[in-house]
Amino acid sequence: RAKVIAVANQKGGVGKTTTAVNLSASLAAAEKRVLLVDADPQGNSTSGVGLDKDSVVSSTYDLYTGERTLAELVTPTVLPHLFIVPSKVDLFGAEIELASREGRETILRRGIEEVADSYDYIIIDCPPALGLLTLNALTAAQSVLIPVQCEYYALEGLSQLLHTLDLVRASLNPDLEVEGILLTMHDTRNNLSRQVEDEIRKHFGEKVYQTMIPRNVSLSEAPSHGKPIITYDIRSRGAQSYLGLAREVLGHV
Amino acid sequence: RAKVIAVANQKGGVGKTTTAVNLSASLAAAEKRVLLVDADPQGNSTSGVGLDKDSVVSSTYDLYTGERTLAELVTPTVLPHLFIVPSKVDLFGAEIELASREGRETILRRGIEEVADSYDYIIIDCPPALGLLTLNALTAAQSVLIPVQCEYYALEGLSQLLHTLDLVRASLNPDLEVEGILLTMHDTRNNLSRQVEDEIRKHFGEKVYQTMIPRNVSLSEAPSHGKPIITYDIRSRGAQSYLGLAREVLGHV
Ligand SMILES: Nc1ncnc2c1ncn2[C@@H]1O[C@H](COP(=O)(O)OP(=O)(O)OP(=O)(O)O)[C@@H](O)[C@H]1O
Ligand SMILES: Nc1ncnc2c1ncn2[C@@H]1O[C@H](COP(=O)(O)OP(=O)(O)OP(=O)(O)O)[C@@H](O)[C@H]1O
Ligand SMILES: [Mg+2]
Ligand SMILES: [Mg+2]
Repeated sequence: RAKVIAVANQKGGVGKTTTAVNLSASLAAAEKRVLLVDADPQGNSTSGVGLDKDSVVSSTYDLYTGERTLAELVTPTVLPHLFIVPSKVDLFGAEIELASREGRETILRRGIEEVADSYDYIIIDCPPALGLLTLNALTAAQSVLIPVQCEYYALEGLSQLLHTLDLVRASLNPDLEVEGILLTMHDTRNNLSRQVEDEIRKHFGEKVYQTMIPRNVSLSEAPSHGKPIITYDIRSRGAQSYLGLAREVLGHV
Repeated sequence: RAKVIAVANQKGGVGKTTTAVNLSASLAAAEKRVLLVDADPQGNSTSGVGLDKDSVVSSTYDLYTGERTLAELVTPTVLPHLFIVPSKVDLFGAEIELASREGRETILRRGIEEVADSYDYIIIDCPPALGLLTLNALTAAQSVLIPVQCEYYALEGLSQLLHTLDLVRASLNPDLEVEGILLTMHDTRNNLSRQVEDEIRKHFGEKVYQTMIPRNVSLSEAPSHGKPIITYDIRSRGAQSYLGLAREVLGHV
């Protein structure tokens, strides 16, 4: 049965999508069957794996409205073993539309349960918020992978996220674990970067991945070609670091 | 009467807070009376101007619940002419709590109208979302300043934001203008950065500020000292670019 990991952090721009796309692609390269669920109305994971958002017909939104089952939304990508549930802009309306619906927090969990036997990993890319869409992901997941940019504001938001995980454990998902904390956009030449790393490793010890993702221009170029980093530039430091992350995730069963 | 500008973009990490804090501080340095409204539950603008979030008693949340008027929430900062309405984590709950309240989209507008005569500029820092908190800011504002990071995903989200502005104009705020599009984290050595700049200037022409904010480490260090860039390091390229932006904003009355 699939391991379900939500990639979440309400701080914007910390590398959630970059991590969701590139971890999924790296796991698929290791011949694991992977389903990437784009739970963010921005749809960056969808374009990050090469789908044209304008040609997406059914999306995560249709799961929330009950039009489609999750199985019907699964779409192949150019990479073998990597599938995606795409998102598009209509998902922006879901939070307001569902505000008063019964069982609104468990729609994604029920959808994922239906397909969990067909995959080894299900990775959920979350929006930069703690609203209903992220809540659904945290309720569907067994664990949360938290990307933390090596910057001050990203550090500031971490305690709020951990507090939210406690609330979710207390109500909707008692077994929710932290899969790991991933330091992103790390720059060894930069004091602030090293200070944030020291601070995070001091507080979270073992939960912090050994692998750090360096700031690497290939990682920001790859999405404009609709490719994960391992197909865009396998020799880049970005690709090597995400392959390293995949090895650590595989090692932690 | 104050000019009310919302700093908004649903894409995360594009420099909304960095722009709201540093434009506000630069306008205050030019002896304009400035009120910075932190409408983001993350509270990054609040700590960016040096307030300790843990010691904030009343916040934007209390305006939404009706506990406080906006005038009661105004707090001085260390900079003369710069005042802030701070935010704290309880604001995360506002969107769900207000979902069915009458007049929920115009709470901030009504609050701001009360104090508009006391300021030259009111700058609103928005969260990375298109929910009720951003909707309140877009309804309260006369114009929107849109920071766009020189990266692919940020470019992708722009059309969705402009579509949302059309929806707001059609319903809640017919006179809402685009104050300007600001290119942030620009790096002249980087191809992608130049491509994004070309693309944006081609599509939006005059609406794009001449001033571009370079990627500059002082800008990411300043918040850890609770200081706007002009007091942290006035000689830095970050400070000079935000002073340039303030000159352009002042010129466009
Ligand atoms: N290690 C890295 N080096 C360089 N650029 C990176 C790196 N990681 C991510 N980026 C770029 O930084 C930007 C932010 O990353 P990304 O969009 O993955 O963050 P996010 O947390 O998903 O954002 P959002 O909060 O909007 O969902 C993107 O343009 C991405 O291409
Ligand atoms: N020009 C710049 N050069 C270097 N770092 C920058 C620059 N502008 C912003 N930063 C840093 O990049 C990160 C993202 O910026 P910021 O938090 O202002 O974006 P935001 O759009 O407000 O994010 P959110 O979507 O979470 O509200 C911060 O850590 C900030 O210090
Ligand atoms: Mg993302
Ligand atoms: Mg911000």
